[in-house]
Amino acid sequence: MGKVIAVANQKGGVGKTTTSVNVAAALAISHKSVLLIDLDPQANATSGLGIDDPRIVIYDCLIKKTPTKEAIVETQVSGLDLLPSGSDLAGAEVELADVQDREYVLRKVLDEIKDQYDFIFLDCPPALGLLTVNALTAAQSVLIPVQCEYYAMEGLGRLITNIDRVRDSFNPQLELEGILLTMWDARLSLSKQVSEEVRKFFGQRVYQAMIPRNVSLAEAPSYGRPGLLYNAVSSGSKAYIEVSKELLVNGKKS
Amino acid sequence: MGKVIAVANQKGGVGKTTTSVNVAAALAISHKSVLLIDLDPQANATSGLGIDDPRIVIYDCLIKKTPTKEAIVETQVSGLDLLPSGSDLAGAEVELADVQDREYVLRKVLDEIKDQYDFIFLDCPPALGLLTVNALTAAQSVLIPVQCEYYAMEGLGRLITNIDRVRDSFNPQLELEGILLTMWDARLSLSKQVSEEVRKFFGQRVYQAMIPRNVSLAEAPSYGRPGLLYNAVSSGSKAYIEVSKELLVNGKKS
Ligand SMILES: Nc1ncnc2c1ncn2[C@@H]1O[C@H](COP(=O)(O)OP(=O)(O)OP(=O)(O)O)[C@@H](O)[C@H]1O
Ligand SMILES: Nc1ncnc2c1ncn2[C@@H]1O[C@H](COP(=O)(O)OP(=O)(O)OP(=O)(O)O)[C@@H](O)[C@H]1O
Ligand SMILES: [Mg+2]
Ligand SMILES: [Mg+2]
Repeated sequence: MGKVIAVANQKGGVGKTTTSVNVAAALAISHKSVLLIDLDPQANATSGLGIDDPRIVIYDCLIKKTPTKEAIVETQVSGLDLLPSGSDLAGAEVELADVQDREYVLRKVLDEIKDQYDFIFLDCPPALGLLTVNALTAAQSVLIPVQCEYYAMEGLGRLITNIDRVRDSFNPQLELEGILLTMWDARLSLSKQVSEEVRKFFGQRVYQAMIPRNVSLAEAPSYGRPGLLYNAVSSGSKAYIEVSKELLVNGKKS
Repeated sequence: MGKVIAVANQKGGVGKTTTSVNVAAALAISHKSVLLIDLDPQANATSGLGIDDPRIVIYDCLIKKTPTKEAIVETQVSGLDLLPSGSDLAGAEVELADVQDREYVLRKVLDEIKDQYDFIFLDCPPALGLLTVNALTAAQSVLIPVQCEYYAMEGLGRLITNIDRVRDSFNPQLELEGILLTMWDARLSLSKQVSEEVRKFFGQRVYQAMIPRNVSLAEAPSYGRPGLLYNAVSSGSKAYIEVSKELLVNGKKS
């Protein structure tokens, strides 16, 4: 029975896609079967995994009721499948607005294939609109990447309030999977200040592992591969392997 | 007659708010009268200029028809005013959807105060929804920050297509003010590759000045001040002063 994890934060550029792609790849490499669903009209997770011009995309499943399994493609990482996105998804928020039970549309799309995977990750766009609400309603938990900078930290409180609202209105089982500090730079006092503040406030809910700022992670998408396949020994790749281990251990606890 | 410039890019975290705040401040310091409008529910430009818990926000002007001048506040930078945002703006996209001439609502809000400023900047959220469409419809030109990384470059084509669409449907005068390369890191080949590619493709439309990755720019918001007031001699501040000079010179050309 697949565990569905939404990767969300309305703040832009905090590492949602980089985290989705690399944690999903790390779990696939340790022999879990994983599906990544790209819910962002920018389709960064899709190009980051080397899928160009997919024939069927998530928009087709959400709006045109195309069977979910027809949209799923394999990636270069054995054990990691992708349900790709495209720019037509930008129109989905408006089109979903008038649909009956509009918050549950993605959950129904997942029901068809949920049992075929150990993990399903949902890469969310930088907003708290209907696509992100659908992801939070379909998920059992939410993983929150937080860049070690001021604006990202400032927005965390509002994000948690919105998660609580989705739990109360649409999805009582929604838990916090964890908060992941990203783009940590040991040379900067800003990084230290933000990470200390976030740990002080959220305690055990923050992953021990932090993702350092590491250029390999930013170069990998231009080759259509996760950091782990592009440069497995980089500090970024190693950190994502640590996070995937923590995620597996935490899963056993709850 | 104020020139209205939208600062937009659907890619998250590319420096839209940092550019809006610092270009606006640089122009105010060179004795232009400037208004910055925060169109993002995250309200980063609002907190980045030290305004906490504003009484009246842009949501009130857009949805409740509060007179525009009642929402405008002064900032610590003499000559720079702000029309602040708040989290209630997140609901505005849904509420605007059913309004008559929903794309022109912001333009009407600006009509009341346009002639009182030399420049009006619109800081957009990381999306191509109704708030950004309103900004592109109210603006005479659009300034596009592009982080020197792969995903930001990849999304540029789609952004230009969307700008063309708004020009054709709602705002024939909409021009490209310029493309600004941000978070440039001279040590990284990725930065060089992306900036060369963007200059090859967009030529003269790319500002000569590039904004370097500079921690002062990321620290300044936690003190509620633009980089220019926090650390005027930093490489980031100097670069934003260069950009504001180019913007003034370009304005004379067209
Ligand atoms: N740890 C890291 N070190 C260096 N660069 C990184 C790191 N994580 C992400 N990046 C780069 O930073 C940029 C932003 O990351 P990413 O696109 O994953 O964030 P996002 O939250 O998904 O953005 P959006 O809000 O647009 O969806 C990208 O160019 C990415 O390659
Ligand atoms: N040149 C720079 N050097 C270092 N840090 C920067 C620079 N420009 C912006 N930053 C930091 O990078 C992060 C992203 O910048 P910013 O918030 O301005 O981008 P944005 O495009 O407005 O994001 P969003 O898509 O969420 O609105 C912020 O933490 C900011 O302080
Ligand atoms: Mg993303
Ligand atoms: Mg911003």
